[in-house]
Amino acid sequence: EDLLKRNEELARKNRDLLDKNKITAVDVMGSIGSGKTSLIKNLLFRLRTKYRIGVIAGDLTTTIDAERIKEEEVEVIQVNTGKECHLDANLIRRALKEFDLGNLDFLFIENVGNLICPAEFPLGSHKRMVVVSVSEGPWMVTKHPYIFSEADLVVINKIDLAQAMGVSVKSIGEDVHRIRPGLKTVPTNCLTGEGIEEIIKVLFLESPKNA
Amino acid sequence: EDLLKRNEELARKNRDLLDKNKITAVDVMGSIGSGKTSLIKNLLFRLRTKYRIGVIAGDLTTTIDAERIKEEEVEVIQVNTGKECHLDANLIRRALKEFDLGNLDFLFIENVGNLICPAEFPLGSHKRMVVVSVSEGPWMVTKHPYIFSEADLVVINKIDLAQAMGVSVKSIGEDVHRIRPGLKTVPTNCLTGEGIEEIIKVLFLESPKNA
Ligand SMILES: Nc1nc2c(ncn2[C@@H]2O[C@H](COP(=O)(O)OP(=O)(O)OP(=O)(O)O)[C@@H](O)[C@H]2O)c(=O)[nH]1
Ligand SMILES: Nc1nc2c(ncn2[C@@H]2O[C@H](COP(=O)(O)OP(=O)(O)OP(=O)(O)O)[C@@H](O)[C@H]2O)c(=O)[nH]1
Ligand SMILES: [Mg+2]
Ligand SMILES: [Mg+2]
Ligand SMILES: [Zn+2]
Ligand SMILES: [Zn+2]
Repeated sequence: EDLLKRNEELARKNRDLLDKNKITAVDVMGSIGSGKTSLIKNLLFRLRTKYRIGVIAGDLTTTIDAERIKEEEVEVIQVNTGKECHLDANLIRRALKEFDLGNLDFLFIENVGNLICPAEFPLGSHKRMVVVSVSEGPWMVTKHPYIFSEADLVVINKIDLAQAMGVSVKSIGEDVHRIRPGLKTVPTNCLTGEGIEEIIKVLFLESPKNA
Repeated sequence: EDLLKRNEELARKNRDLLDKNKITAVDVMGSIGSGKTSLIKNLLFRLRTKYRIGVIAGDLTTTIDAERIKEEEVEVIQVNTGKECHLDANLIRRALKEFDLGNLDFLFIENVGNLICPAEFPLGSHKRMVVVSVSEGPWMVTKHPYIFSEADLVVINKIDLAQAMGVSVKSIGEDVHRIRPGLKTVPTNCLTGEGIEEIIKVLFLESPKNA
């Protein structure tokens, strides 16, 4: 429909602008409280001494996530969507104006906590990841197939809680592969950093091109 | 806007139909995997021998929740919303036709897992509850204020994980009261049934009127 088409056009413009400035952008989607901010903080901790990184944090309201990410000493822009349940390419287009794009290597975008609508609104990023957590239970992948069709990587977080939840990390991965055979899944614990190296590798966040 | 106005009209019609048949309807909202289905199953287990109860289960796709709820031996209708991220009064209006309304005392409606959009789409229920879980972290109430403005009760579930998460159930309750002073909050563990009696009391699910 018209809104989606318009969003795709703006997403393409964002992508062109990022490419012109040689910035790799990653759209981090996932359920409410699945660990998106914690994951981004882990990635920043690991990468920021080598690369120049900016972050756009999206939420309905508050600056809670931007404040937490600022603890990693990178430039963060908080975008508040009001009542909109997903970021869109227009909000990103405006946020990009706040950065000195010539001086960035990476841009992480934290999407609004929502496993449904962000799937339909590409932002112009190079990679899209979906973060789910084992505390949501064993069925959340199967119940939300569309967002996994859009992903380049699925992070299965909070593996430390798998036993208490009676949830199998392996079968969540199998549910992902039933929707997208070959889609990379990485189990993580964002409290300890387990799995972060694998994510960096899978997303090619460190490669000669980006060095 | 027009869509919301139309939804409110249909919600009123649903409410009139329920009142005409002396059915008390409860809209169960909450984040993905917070425990809505588990909570409904607990309520059914406790109430179904005394009352005639029907359930409408809402999800994008699959019949997973309806199948689980059927284990409680009540009539369940699964509504699939397609890509829509919330139930609406029109879907409920159609689902109501599937029940023998003259033979129901209670109707539980499980909304789509989403802490944002269901707030704007009343269904015509008598009560609306929001189920969050401690595994989403300490900020999820503050970040999603609008849905709590619509609630008659907030359930804080998975209290058994509070320690592992380093989350305080008490401060989640305080966050709710900052938005809505006096809004009832009930901590629960849906694996053990802790808190279920309190919910039944708060929602007046057992009272002379409903006996
Ligand atoms: N046990 C455990 N808790 C975690 C893990 N990762 C994150 N958390 C906790 O989960 C809660 C939510 O983490 P966030 O990083 O805020 O999640 P989010 O996806 O950014 O949340 P929203 O942006 O609000 O949707 C916090 O209390 C984190 O400390 C993990 O691997 N294990
Ligand atoms: N540890 C713990 N797990 C719980 C509790 N309540 C529910 N669960 C588990 O949490 C997971 C999700 O529960 P559901 O009842 O399916 O949650 P839901 O809100 O209906 O999920 P969706 O409808 O998919 O949004 C399941 O694995 C449940 O067994 C609880 O109090 N403690
Ligand atoms: Mg966050
Ligand atoms: Mg459910
Ligand atoms: Zn939405
Ligand atoms: Zn929505």
